[in-house]
Amino acid sequence: IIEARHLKKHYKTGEKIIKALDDVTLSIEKGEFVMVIGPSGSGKSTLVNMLGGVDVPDDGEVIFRGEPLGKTSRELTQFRRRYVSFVFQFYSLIPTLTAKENIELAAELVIKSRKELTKIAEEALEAVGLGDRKNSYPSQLSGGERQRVALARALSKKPELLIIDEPTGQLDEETGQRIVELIRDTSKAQGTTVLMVTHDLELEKFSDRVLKMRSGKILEG
Amino acid sequence: IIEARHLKKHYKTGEKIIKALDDVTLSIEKGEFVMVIGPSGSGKSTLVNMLGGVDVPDDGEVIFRGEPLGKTSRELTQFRRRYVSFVFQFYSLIPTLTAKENIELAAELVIKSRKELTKIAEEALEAVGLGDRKNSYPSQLSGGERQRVALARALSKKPELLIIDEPTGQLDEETGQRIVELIRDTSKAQGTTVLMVTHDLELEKFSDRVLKMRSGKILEG
Ligand SMILES: Nc1ncnc2c1ncn2[C@@H]1O[C@H](COP(=O)(O)OP(=O)(O)OP(=O)(O)O)[C@@H](O)[C@H]1O
Ligand SMILES: Nc1ncnc2c1ncn2[C@@H]1O[C@H](COP(=O)(O)OP(=O)(O)OP(=O)(O)O)[C@@H](O)[C@H]1O
Ligand SMILES: [Mg+2]
Ligand SMILES: [Mg+2]
Repeated sequence: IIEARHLKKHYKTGEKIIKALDDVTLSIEKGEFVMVIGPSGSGKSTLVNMLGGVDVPDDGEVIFRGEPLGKTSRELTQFRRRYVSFVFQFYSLIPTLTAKENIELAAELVIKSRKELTKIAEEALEAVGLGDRKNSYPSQLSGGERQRVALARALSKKPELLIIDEPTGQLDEETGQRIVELIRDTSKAQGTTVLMVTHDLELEKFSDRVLKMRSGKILEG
Repeated sequence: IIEARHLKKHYKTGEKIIKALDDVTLSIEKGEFVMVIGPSGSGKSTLVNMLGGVDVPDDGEVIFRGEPLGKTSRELTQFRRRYVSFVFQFYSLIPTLTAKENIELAAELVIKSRKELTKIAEEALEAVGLGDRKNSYPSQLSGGERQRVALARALSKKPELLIIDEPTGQLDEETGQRIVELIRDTSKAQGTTVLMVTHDLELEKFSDRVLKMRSGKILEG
């Protein structure tokens, strides 16, 4: 459903060129669960942000459902709103909204009924083990609890493409495994395509395929 | 060098009481490297923040060098500035300062010479593998690179007590191990006492002792 064709993204810092993406080509099928791994600084966030329409490449192209992604801010915003849900590496809960309201806001884009919004948000929080914390603000939650709310929010939108960048870094092994299993099960049921960036190799069992990155490139095999 | 005596910290959310700390007593020797582990929400950040003078308990006491910590904001600020360095769970680099400037700012509290500040900052960045990124702003760094700058900053202050909350969550295994080994070696050389909260059990080999938490308590053994 989504392809990358010869993506390049370079940054110039001082006199040095950093090749965040160095000629990346790949293809991901609808409904696939793909894990992206690699050392710190190897280009993972840059890649998944580009596939999700957060940034544009210097060269090359992202193709979604056979059509190139637009390049303007407006086109990219529309693409993201319509098709993509993110859990960013620094997961961006809105501090002035409660856990429940954070999820309702994301779900609002696809659901209109107040009653159904509330139900979706509460079910999502229950699923990540935070049903009793729906009225807590982000500042009242532990690091891992915030991460779980961000994951619940991303799932509630029922996206076509779900991009998750480091979903378990703040979670203990058991909680992390449980959450990723939930993501896998929910996405399979919904036909959602998932890209998950992670350093936790224990999570490989949940994926259909693993892409390894190093220095801006996808490694073969 | 630092003790906790019957610490309690409870939060009331709606009609529910959350016992973040539920009668914690412990003692840490000067120069010890202590690892704190436990599930998400078990009270780890609450505990280490309290031992580092970021918060006060509802009940109980923190003792540093045989003296109870003050309770006023001013006393706690003085304690922290003089004795403690932190890497918080969400690591708080100042976005308008470069990597080098973030470190210099922390080191400024103990070092006055411009030339020595620059040297300390550059050596610290070199040690975490980011010597060539000293003029990058946090927004130009990957997640793991930011984490490494935060760690470099904490070490440059040469603190009495170093508190690190989830230092490797955004790092690949190899980079994470290298960084924690660096922390261990530097702290041993400096006689620094270290409390490290982590979910990565592979890091145990670097510690002198492990404290396990669950539901606001320290588990025996
Ligand atoms: N300001 C607050 N108001 C209400 N509850 C809070 C507040 N701060 C923390 N808590 C709750 O206290 C408990 C312990 O929080 P703490 O941040 O210490 O956990 P933790 O062990 O660090 O978890 P994690 O591994 O997810 O970071 C959690 O249930 C959390 O939701
Ligand atoms: N805005 C920017 N300006 C300059 N360099 C950048 C910028 N954004 C990213 N980079 C650099 O591009 C490289 C790839 O960054 P990216 O965030 O994709 O890495 P990553 O694989 O996600 O790393 P991590 O595991 O640490 O999160 C890094 O060296 C990073 O410092
Ligand atoms: Mg990243
Ligand atoms: Mg914590």
